[in-house]
Amino acid sequence: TRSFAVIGLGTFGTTVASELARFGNHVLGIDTVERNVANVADTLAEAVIADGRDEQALREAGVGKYDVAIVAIGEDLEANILCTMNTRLLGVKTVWVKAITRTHHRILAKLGADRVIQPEQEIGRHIAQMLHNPLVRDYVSLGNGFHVVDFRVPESLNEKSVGAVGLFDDFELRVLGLMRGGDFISCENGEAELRTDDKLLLLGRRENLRRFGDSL
Amino acid sequence: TRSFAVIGLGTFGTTVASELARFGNHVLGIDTVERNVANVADTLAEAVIADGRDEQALREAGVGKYDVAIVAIGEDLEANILCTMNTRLLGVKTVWVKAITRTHHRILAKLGADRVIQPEQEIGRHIAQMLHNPLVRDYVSLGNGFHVVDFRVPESLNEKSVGAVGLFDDFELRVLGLMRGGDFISCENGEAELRTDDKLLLLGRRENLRRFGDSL
Ligand SMILES: Nc1ncnc2c1ncn2[C@@H]1O[C@H](COP(=O)(O)OP(=O)(O)OP(=O)(O)O)[C@@H](O)[C@H]1O
Ligand SMILES: Nc1ncnc2c1ncn2[C@@H]1O[C@H](COP(=O)(O)OP(=O)(O)OP(=O)(O)O)[C@@H](O)[C@H]1O
Repeated sequence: TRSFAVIGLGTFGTTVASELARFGNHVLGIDTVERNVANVADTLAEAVIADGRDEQALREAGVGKYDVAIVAIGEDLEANILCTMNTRLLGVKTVWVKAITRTHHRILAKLGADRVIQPEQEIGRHIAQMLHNPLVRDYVSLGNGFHVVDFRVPESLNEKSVGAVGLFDDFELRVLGLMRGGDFISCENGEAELRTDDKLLLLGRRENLRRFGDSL
Repeated sequence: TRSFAVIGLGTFGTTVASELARFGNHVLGIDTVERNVANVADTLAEAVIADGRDEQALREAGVGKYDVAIVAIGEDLEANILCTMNTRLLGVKTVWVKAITRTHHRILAKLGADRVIQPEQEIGRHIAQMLHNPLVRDYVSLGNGFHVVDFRVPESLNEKSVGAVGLFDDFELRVLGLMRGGDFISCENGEAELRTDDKLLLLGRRENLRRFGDSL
């Protein structure tokens, strides 16, 4: 297992740190605010009050010995950027950083952050998709232009066979399967019958998924 | 299609509003800060400077005529709560609210918010899972205890048949399919051969998915 240093214990940083610790990883949490450090002292392996802008302070906290650093400082762009630079200078192999704006995102990419995260934007896009089509319960991007969607079967498709809905012929969508409560129903032969509120698991390109959703 | 009023145009609110508009919906954006309203004036149907705490101002902006309200006011807990109450008083049918803390989340649920969103926590949990096991490219919760995971096939499973890996027998995981580049490969008979960097689409319970990931 790898060891993780999380610098910046706001909501995002604290969530990442405590979840990683919960999975059994060795986690160091750092923040300038004493109360934020005290909040995680019981759940993390180590919790230190230090300033991410101060390379020496991070070195003394042992950040250089960690495999992964997560920079979760939010509002203060300068502190976030300096802290990212410091983790690199201390030789941390993998650095993920929370970005505040798109320009900030680009700066971090140039500084060699391995992954840049923008929580409000990622969730915002997700929420917009779910509001636009309430039948889309959730979805995940596969990164190659394809998405997997958990689609709630509406009343209008009740008792129709999967084949009859024309998902592949009309929308180029693959049916990965159906979930009814806790039961998985394979749809390989197209004969499985849909029921209202089933979870229909679809794979396809974004525009085709949206076309299908809009067609209902 | 439904109409949407987004109150609070920070990163989250602006993302939700502009994405909904991009999908062809009628969107009203509201914020107290003139610059935030100006930023969206070209992309939204309507953009108004108003205070979410002021029911009359929201009424005059026409919020009562919208199908859905999204309250995306962040730091100011009181403003967020008052605004949520106002959208309800104006008769908006569906109200989604961004919450700041768990206690805030509970208050909003009691006020009748239809959905409460905590972006930093949702992304934080996601990020922790992906850091804990880098083979987990992404995942989505189906809400019934089951998850769908996009799992990157490591070198150690190269050229093994899906059946030989024992996903169902040892880990109770269903293989929904395999993606290699843009090609989908069905795995119904267990004979499909895995290749390094394939996307293995798995369905199962969280603990079993994690056990499988940790076993590699
Ligand atoms: N120079 C610094 N060194 C270490 N920690 C810092 C520094 N500057 C800010 N922080 C901490 O980073 C945390 C997150 O920053 P901030 O609250 O500004 O961002 P945020 O985007 O509102 O956070 P979140 O959304 O995760 O709650 C705070 O707990 C803050 O104390
Ligand atoms: N009473 C209010 N009425 C309308 N808008 C408001 C009110 N109070 C704050 N806002 C706006 O809500 C937006 C989001 O609030 P804020 O920036 O405090 O939260 P945030 O969590 O940092 O936002 P985000 O993470 O989405 O960028 C801001 O643009 C702010 O101007």
